[in-house]
Amino acid sequence: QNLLEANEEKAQEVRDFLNQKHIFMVNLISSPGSGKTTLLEKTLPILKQKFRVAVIEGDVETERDAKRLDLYQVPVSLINTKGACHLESVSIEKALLAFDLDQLDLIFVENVGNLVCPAEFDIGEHAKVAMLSVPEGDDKPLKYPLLFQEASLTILNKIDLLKYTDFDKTRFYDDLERVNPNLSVIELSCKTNEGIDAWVDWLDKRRIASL
Amino acid sequence: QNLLEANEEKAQEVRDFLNQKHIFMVNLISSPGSGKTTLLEKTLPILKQKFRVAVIEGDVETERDAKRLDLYQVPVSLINTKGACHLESVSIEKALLAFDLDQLDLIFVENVGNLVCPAEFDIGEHAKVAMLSVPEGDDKPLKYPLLFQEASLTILNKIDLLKYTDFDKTRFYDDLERVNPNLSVIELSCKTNEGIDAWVDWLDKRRIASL
Ligand SMILES: Nc1nc2c(ncn2[C@@H]2O[C@H](COP(=O)(O)OP(=O)(O)OP(=O)(O)O)[C@@H](O)[C@H]2O)c(=O)[nH]1
Ligand SMILES: Nc1nc2c(ncn2[C@@H]2O[C@H](COP(=O)(O)OP(=O)(O)OP(=O)(O)O)[C@@H](O)[C@H]2O)c(=O)[nH]1
Ligand SMILES: [Mg+2]
Ligand SMILES: [Mg+2]
Ligand SMILES: [Zn+2]
Ligand SMILES: [Zn+2]
Repeated sequence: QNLLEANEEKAQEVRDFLNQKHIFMVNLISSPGSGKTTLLEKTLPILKQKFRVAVIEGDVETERDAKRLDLYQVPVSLINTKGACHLESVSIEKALLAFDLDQLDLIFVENVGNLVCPAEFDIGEHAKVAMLSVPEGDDKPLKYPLLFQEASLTILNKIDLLKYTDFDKTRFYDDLERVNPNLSVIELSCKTNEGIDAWVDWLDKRRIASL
Repeated sequence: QNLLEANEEKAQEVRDFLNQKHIFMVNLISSPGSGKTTLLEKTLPILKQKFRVAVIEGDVETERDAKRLDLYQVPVSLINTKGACHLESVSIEKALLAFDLDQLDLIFVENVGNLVCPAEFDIGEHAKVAMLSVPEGDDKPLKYPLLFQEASLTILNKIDLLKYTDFDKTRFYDDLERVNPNLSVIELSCKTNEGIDAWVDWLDKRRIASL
């Protein structure tokens, strides 16, 4: 239990520090391939017009996602976990050193692709955002409940694929209601851009609320 | 390191025991929603004609997958990990107690949906089978390399969705070659049944080779 406690303490330190700097940090969590990096690719150009944004990119191996995001000319700090299946607050604290924190408003953390462990770790964020993509199936909120309980928002991504799959939205919303009755959902497609405005809106409002 | 060593010892005991009983055990690993349970739903009716089959179902929460497989009248033993992100050999040993091991030829273990940790744990299986689905993207072998290094086979599932995604098979095979040059791949769709015969064939051959 000591590891989790030490992580919580460090996370609180990180959040206090970010609060002093008036920076809002979002922890984006999903299975591998749900579309976290693609969402950031779609969002960064829009957000850059309103905020000073940076990204902490968490991956087991490679710089692939970090390189994809470098194209958007925002500061990107990569953490290769070399096998660990989730990010912890100690590595976030180190990654933050790469940024000029007096010049930022918003930080995204793209966590390691994993629907289980990242939900257990506070990394100093102001909000966890869960992402689920349509092809994964409608049963995940009940099967992997902790993430959906901890998250402030769920993004249902790849809704352009709804017509090609057997995803049952009624079951998805019913299950989500049982796991976390207050959880808001944004239906989104990084292909058609549906829902992107609602996501940018949510970020704007949540940032203001956290200041 | 002790935990991993203790797990390895127990796994070897489990495998030795299965060998005495002439039982072949496959450990099926993928991200959440790649199609593990659906593949078993498609395969069990065919395999039951050749072999005496059982399933160990690993899930964080719920009996949903176990109930889906109960319909196929094979013995199913459920392990709810209550938060652990992978199965270990101690829980497999316990799950095996639910079966009459003198009446079995083949056991499938459906591991917890997670592309990271299950690859590190030997649970006494004769082969790890990695599953990746087309919507997750073509970059996973290099981004989550351990599973593709440990696996004896990779199933590329949901190939019926290839035409609706930007999955690049050339990149996928190039990356897989770099991670594990000997790894065979079966392209499959649980919707169109393409590749199901090749999968049944592979199981048949591997079982014979392991006896
Ligand atoms: N059809 C469709 N495909 C999408 C959408 N969003 C992302 N994709 C595709 O999904 C695949 C995976 O997207 P990524 O953004 O790399 O996923 P990720 O969550 O960052 O993956 P990891 O970092 O490996 O966990 C890619 O092939 C994307 O093109 C969407 O809204 N619709
Ligand atoms: N289009 C298409 N959909 C598929 C295929 N195989 C599975 N699916 C769908 O993918 C979703 C998830 O399938 P499951 O079999 O539940 O996935 P799983 O790997 O067992 O998921 P977890 O147990 O939660 O890790 C379901 O909606 C299935 O109908 C396929 O070959 N093609
Ligand atoms: Mg990514
Ligand atoms: Mg399943
Ligand atoms: Zn983990
Ligand atoms: Zn793990």
